Amino acid sequence: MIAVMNQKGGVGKTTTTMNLSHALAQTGQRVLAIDLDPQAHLTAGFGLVRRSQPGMAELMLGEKSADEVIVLARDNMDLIPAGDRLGELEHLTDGGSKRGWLLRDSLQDVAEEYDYILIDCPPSSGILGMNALLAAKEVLIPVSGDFFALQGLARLMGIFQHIESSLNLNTEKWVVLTRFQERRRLAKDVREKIMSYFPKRVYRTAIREAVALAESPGFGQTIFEYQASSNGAKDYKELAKDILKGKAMH
Amino acid sequence: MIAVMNQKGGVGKTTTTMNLSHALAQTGQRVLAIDLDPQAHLTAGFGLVRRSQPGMAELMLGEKSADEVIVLARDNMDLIPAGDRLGELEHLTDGGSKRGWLLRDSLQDVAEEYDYILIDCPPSSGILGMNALLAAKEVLIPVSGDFFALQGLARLMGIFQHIESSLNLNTEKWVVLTRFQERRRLAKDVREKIMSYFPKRVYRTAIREAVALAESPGFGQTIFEYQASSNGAKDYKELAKDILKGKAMH
Ligand SMILES: Nc1ncnc2c1ncn2[C@@H]1O[C@H](COP(=O)(O)OP(=O)(O)OP(=O)(O)O)[C@@H](O)[C@H]1O
Ligand SMILES: Nc1ncnc2c1ncn2[C@@H]1O[C@H](COP(=O)(O)OP(=O)(O)OP(=O)(O)O)[C@@H](O)[C@H]1O
Ligand SMILES: [Mg+2]
Ligand SMILES: [Mg+2]
Repeated sequence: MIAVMNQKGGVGKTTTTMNLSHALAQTGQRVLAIDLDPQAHLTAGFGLVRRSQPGMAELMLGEKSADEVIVLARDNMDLIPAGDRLGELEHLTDGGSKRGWLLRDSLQDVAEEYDYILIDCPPSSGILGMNALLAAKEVLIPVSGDFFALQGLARLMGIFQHIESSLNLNTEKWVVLTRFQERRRLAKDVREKIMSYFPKRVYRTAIREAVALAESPGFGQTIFEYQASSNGAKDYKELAKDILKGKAMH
Repeated sequence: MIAVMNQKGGVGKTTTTMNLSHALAQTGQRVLAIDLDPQAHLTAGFGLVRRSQPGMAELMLGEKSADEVIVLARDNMDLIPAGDRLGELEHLTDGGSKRGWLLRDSLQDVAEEYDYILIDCPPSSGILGMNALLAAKEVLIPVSGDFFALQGLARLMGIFQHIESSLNLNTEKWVVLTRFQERRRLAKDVREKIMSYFPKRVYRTAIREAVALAESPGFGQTIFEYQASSNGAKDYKELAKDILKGKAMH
């Protein structure tokens, strides 16, 4: 189970979750994508938003079972939509320390049916992100090639350390460079810094900036359906291979 | 008082707050910039982060006065840093319905000393954004030229309507197109859609994508200090003029 996480906004969490999920599914892996962001952009990107549909809030609050919220998204790939009540959960205060485990508990029965579960997280470090961190075995951190991205990454690491030391967790962290503009000096400097902080934990494939990746969600399509010949499709296909083989950048 | 707001991440709220504040200050306006994001990127962008400094949390909780947290940032421009405890406020639950007014109350004494107060908001629709909305006379919504930006804007409007109707508020909304890539079909389509939803409320100047805008915060500099000849500097200078004259796009 992989939590796609970064409290920094707009770094490509959703774009990565939707296209990486589809890329893995296309290699024959059984994939479940989870939209844990009240913005519901993952659900919209797949073209699966309905005016009223049960989703993550109903599941995590125990009002619906996994079978009642899972929808078939593509071949080999299912989705649990955000649903329209997920915003309420973000501000949930009762339940005390148990409320960090709602996601993990609600997925226990279905987890083994899938080879990969990818969780799209919101840009904040609240209770939803906490649930993803406590449920997942790995965290995939999309990082864009700019200064605020480095700042955000340092802060994220602090947040992880704080949560994990108090709960005695040990989640694997991986970084993927996103929105990568190969010709920019800044992007290369940032990549160098990140590789020094995360030796052997930066995936070899960087996702390059490619307008088709920004266009495809508007058609409710993944990059493979929208423009399979684009750099965006190539990069996510390669990233899926890196993940299957654990291929980091050296 | 202008709340720079959009729950969508990475659309240029911080980049806009820092450079627009400086542009206004350079025309002689007295400006106060407020970092309301626990990420503290605005503070970092100005090069003003200290290891321990009182900031917005201490001010809003009444532990420090405005005089004790305001720092001189540039000529004609002051800043209230985020401070290291702002994250606690994001998850504040006691205080009931009064906690939406903490920001407005805490700024009452200093508000008249400034011609413009710009508030950089976090990418979420929690209590901090609520405080900014209730304190500000206007909201400036940076929007990037892509599909998820439209989705985010629609959702933001729903959130505003919900809050404003229940509190009988009537805040002016303005949109500024950011990270604008002039050659992209997608960006132009998005601009067209937004102008149809917000007639006369889209500022005439769009902020173009310019790598210098991403580089300057890494040096603790605004675009005017870093590269005054860049498109980024030109665009924010023009946007400041638009704001002073209320110049919308037609
Ligand atoms: N490699 C890329 N090339 C071009 N555009 C991209 C790329 N990755 C993401 N984008 C675009 O950038 C914007 C932000 O990406 P996305 O929404 O995936 O980020 P996010 O981290 O999920 O944002 P949020 O923090 O709001 O959840 C989107 O409009 C998306 O289409
Ligand atoms: N016009 C632009 N040209 C080039 N880069 C830009 C531009 N505007 C913003 N950026 C870069 O894009 C990234 C996101 O911008 P920024 O941090 O200002 O957005 P934000 O909305 O404040 O994000 P968050 O939601 O995390 O608060 C930053 O690295 C910034 O330097
Ligand atoms: Mg997202
Ligand atoms: Mg910001």
